[in-house]
Amino acid sequence: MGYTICIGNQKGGVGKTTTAINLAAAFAVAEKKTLLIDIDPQSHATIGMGIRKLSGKKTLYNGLTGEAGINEIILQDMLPSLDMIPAHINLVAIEANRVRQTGGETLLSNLLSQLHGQYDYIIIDSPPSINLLTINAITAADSLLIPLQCEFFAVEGLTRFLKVFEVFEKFLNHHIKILGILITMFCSNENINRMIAEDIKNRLGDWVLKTIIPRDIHLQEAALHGRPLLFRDIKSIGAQSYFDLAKELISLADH
Amino acid sequence: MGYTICIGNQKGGVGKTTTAINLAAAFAVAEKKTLLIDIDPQSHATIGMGIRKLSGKKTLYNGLTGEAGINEIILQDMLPSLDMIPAHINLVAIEANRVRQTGGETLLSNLLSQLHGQYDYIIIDSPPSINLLTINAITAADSLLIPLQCEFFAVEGLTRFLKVFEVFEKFLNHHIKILGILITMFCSNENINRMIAEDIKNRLGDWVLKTIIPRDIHLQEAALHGRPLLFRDIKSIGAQSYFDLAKELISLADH
Ligand SMILES: Nc1ncnc2c1ncn2[C@@H]1O[C@H](COP(=O)(O)OP(=O)(O)OP(=O)(O)O)[C@@H](O)[C@H]1O
Ligand SMILES: Nc1ncnc2c1ncn2[C@@H]1O[C@H](COP(=O)(O)OP(=O)(O)OP(=O)(O)O)[C@@H](O)[C@H]1O
Ligand SMILES: [Mg+2]
Ligand SMILES: [Mg+2]
Repeated sequence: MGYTICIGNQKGGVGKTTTAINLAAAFAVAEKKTLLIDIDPQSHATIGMGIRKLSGKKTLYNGLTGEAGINEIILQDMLPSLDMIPAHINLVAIEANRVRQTGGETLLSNLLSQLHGQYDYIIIDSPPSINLLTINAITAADSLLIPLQCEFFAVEGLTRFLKVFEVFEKFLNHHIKILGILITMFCSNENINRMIAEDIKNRLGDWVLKTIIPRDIHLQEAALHGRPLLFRDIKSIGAQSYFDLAKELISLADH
Repeated sequence: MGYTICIGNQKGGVGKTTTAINLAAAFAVAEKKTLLIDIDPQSHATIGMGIRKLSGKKTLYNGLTGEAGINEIILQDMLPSLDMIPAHINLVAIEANRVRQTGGETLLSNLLSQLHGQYDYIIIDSPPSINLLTINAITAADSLLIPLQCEFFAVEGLTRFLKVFEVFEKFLNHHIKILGILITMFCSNENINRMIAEDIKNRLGDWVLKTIIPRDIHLQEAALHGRPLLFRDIKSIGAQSYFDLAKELISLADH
């Protein structure tokens, strides 16, 4: 099975989905066979990849409940070297069904065990909360990438997220590495951004990735058009920064 | 009981907490006796009001479980005319406990029935998800205020949020009014912002509030200092826009 990265942070709006889509695209451009999985019922990674009409089709929910095998829910060649497993609002039922039986933390990792090494990288976009879907994403992953906006509430929540994370490890008896903290939507001309970025580097130095994603309106526009920015405008600063991130992570994974 | 407004949207990072804190402050400045309630385990409204050390103190969780009466958990006179019920990370247990027993959607409205009309307005900040805590906030409220950032994913999720909302009404047998959609973090010089704002007004015209909250870095800085912007710099555009919002809502509620 390929190197599996969960993109997670319970703070909302920090760039999880934007990172999942654009990092997956960057691995694909680097000719790494990549699978993007959307486990957020909001389905924003699915929409951001231009997938609209899903009614009647099988999606991640059907794979998690065992109604469908993994090959029935993979959308092949969304882009060269990039496949996808789309989300649907029905994923909320995974959470609700839990009321009737405990367990269910490893539904996704069981599903992914049906793969036979056809991917180099697997990227999972998760929702802004610590619920059963996020737990599934974390237990299925080798490591966790934490997008972080340099704003007060997001940083405030980070230390708690890391603590909750340690509790998970014991409870789920699954060791998952923190791949790193990715600074996103960075505006170098805003004092508060620079101040908070310095503070994070001082406090969490080793965990902060070297690549910083700047604020680039083209990333938003690309989502509107349902195509990752690297496949729309490869020279844009947003696209280049995600390409740099992929190179940094590829060299990290090799060690 | 005062007019109760739930600030809700399952999309993350759209300005729910910023709106809850600053709207509560605006009502207080307008000399309306106001109670701010934080039902998000992230506790950002609590932190944004400068409340740090809570260990050992009773918070919203204790009120919801019945261990404490409402008067034991209200922090009086945080600011003139502004009281608060703080959140704590232990609120996640409300969600987890649900696994053992069904129901629990009206814990907050039961708690608020202990009040005897001492507030003109009650504002509830909710988490970025549709879970039991958010359901509690909705069932306890008279109306829902939906902050919306003019960006693609947030607008995409809005139509679904409104649909889920209708399902709630039937399931919970509780009618809750949509007070309005509040455009937040608006940058008039960004094309995509203006384009999306036009689109929302065309599609959802009557629901879109007249007041628009511009992007103002001072709103972020105020959170860092634990004091609402109206109580730090009343002339700033961020503070003034929330004051305009309070005036618009007061006149709406009177009709
Ligand atoms: N580097 C960037 N530059 C400009 N805009 C960005 C950038 N990264 C993300 N955005 C925009 O910010 C908004 C929030 O990002 P996104 O939806 O990816 O966050 P999220 O963490 O996935 O949110 P949620 O918590 O709801 O899942 C989106 O409109 C997105 O297009
Ligand atoms: N009008 C504004 N101008 C500038 N910054 C803003 C504005 N409104 C909110 N922000 C900033 O944007 C970030 C997200 O806002 P906030 O945390 O209030 O959103 P939220 O919807 O409560 O997030 P969550 O979904 O995690 O609860 C915060 O750093 C906040 O300070
Ligand atoms: Mg997302
Ligand atoms: Mg919030």
